[in-house]
Amino acid sequence: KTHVVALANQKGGVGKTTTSINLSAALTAFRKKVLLLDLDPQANATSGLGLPKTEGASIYEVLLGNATLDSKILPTAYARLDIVPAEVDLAGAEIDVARGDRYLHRVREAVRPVKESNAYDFILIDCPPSLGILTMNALAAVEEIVVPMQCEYYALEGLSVMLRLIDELSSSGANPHLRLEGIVMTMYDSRTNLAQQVVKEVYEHFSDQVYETLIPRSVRLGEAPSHGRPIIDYDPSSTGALAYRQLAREFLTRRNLR
Amino acid sequence: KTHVVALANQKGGVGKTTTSINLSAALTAFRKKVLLLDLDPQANATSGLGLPKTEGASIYEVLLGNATLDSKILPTAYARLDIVPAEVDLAGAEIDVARGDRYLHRVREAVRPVKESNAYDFILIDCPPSLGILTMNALAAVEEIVVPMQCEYYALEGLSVMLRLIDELSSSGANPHLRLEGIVMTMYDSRTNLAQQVVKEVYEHFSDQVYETLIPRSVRLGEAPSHGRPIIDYDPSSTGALAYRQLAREFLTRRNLR
Ligand SMILES: Nc1ncnc2c1ncn2[C@@H]1O[C@H](COP(=O)(O)OP(=O)(O)OP(=O)(O)O)[C@@H](O)[C@H]1O
Ligand SMILES: Nc1ncnc2c1ncn2[C@@H]1O[C@H](COP(=O)(O)OP(=O)(O)OP(=O)(O)O)[C@@H](O)[C@H]1O
Ligand SMILES: [Mg+2]
Ligand SMILES: [Mg+2]
Repeated sequence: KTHVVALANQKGGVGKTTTSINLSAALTAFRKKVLLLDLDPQANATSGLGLPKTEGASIYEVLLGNATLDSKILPTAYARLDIVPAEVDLAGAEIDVARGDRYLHRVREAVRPVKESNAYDFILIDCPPSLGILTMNALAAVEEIVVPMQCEYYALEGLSVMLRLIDELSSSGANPHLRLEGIVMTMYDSRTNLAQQVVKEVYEHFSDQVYETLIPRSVRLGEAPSHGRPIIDYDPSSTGALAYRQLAREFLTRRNLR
Repeated sequence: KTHVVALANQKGGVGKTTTSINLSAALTAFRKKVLLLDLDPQANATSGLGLPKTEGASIYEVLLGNATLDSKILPTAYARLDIVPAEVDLAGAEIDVARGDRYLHRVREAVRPVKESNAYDFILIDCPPSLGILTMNALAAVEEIVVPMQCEYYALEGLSVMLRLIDELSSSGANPHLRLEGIVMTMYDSRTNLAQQVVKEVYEHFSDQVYETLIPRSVRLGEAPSHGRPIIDYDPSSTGALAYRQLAREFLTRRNLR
């Protein structure tokens, strides 16, 4: 069975793309097959895995009904990890899709045939930093959401907005199966009170929904995308690589226990 | 004469809000009168200055033509610094405005009477992390853009998208007066090669458009918003406060020299 997971948080720069890439890569190290769907017009997940941002290569045409998702899947340099890349034109999809009908279900319909083919264990969707049409489409298409969250004040403020939205989407019937899979604390710097306070606050309010794995702030994680490589390939013994391997293990264990 | 300036960058988490708040506050320390317009549904500039996110208090009604901008202006705890707050409902404005006419000129029309009253030296607009309707409205409404940019690889990638857009908007006549006022390098950590390389690359390509002031990474800047205070009030002798005061001085000097 293929699980479809969104990496979403409307707050910008919290580690959505970094977590999409590195969780995907770490899951393949546990012999899982993963498709990473880049739904952000910035196309950071695409370049972070070393692929070009080619015009026409994104899900855009699929959202308009002019192509199948299957036809947009590309291999990466990593076995068991495929990608549907993004491109700048994807920003135009927001307007085009909004003006048509079924404008919240286009990603769900695009993903369905690939999900039902069971070719992958996981389909991970990297979302843009907003609650616009593309992100809302992703939230309607997935069963579970992983919310990356920086250990900062503004990110804490935004978390309740995101969690309220998840509740609304599932209780309203827009996506009855939708659930929060977990909150990943990112860019954790144990030397600062701010980070410690934010982590403490998140644990107090959301305890069993927060991954025990804290992703540390590590410059190697910032360097890796300029080489187009996930951290477990760029610097396998770095604190970032260890943390994302740990996160993948926890991600898999939690679901076995459910 | 009132200058209208957008703080914009579609890349998330690069320091748009932190720069909006702290540049605004530092400008008032140089005896300038500033109106900060929070155009982001996340309303971080609003809470970062200690104001509540009140339903109906944002520019939303003004964009729909049901109120004047003047009626939404609130004082802050700081003399010479007023704010038009944001709220979550502002996200709904994207859809409402998109479905109406003149959907790119609503912010320009809203701001015009306040700008022409010359009540302020500067109107600074904090933009959300996207190139959607709200940001495009801001780019159509201003004469100049300040682009905050974190010293990271993905931020570097996004810079050329932003600069190309500015060129297109001014050369196409959508906003003929639009110009890049400057690029502000933020969260600079002099100990990392990554930050040094990114700064070097930006200086090489955009030399005279980059502020000489580098905003250092400083946890005090991350703490200040949880107290609802700009850095020059929260910790006046911190590296962050010195840097934003210097940025304000440079921002004023550059325009006198023009
Ligand atoms: N644990 C970490 N340590 C150090 N740097 C990190 C870490 N995680 C992410 N980064 C860096 O921080 C920046 C923001 O991360 P990233 O781009 O993944 O966030 P995002 O939520 O996807 O941003 P956006 O909202 O723009 O999509 C990037 O430059 C990234 O390289
Ligand atoms: N120079 C700095 N040193 C340390 N932390 C900083 C600095 N500048 C900003 N921050 C912190 O980094 C995070 C991102 O900054 P900020 O929210 O201002 O960026 P933004 O571009 O407005 O984000 P968004 O794209 O979500 O609107 C915030 O938590 C902020 O407190
Ligand atoms: Mg991203
Ligand atoms: Mg912001």
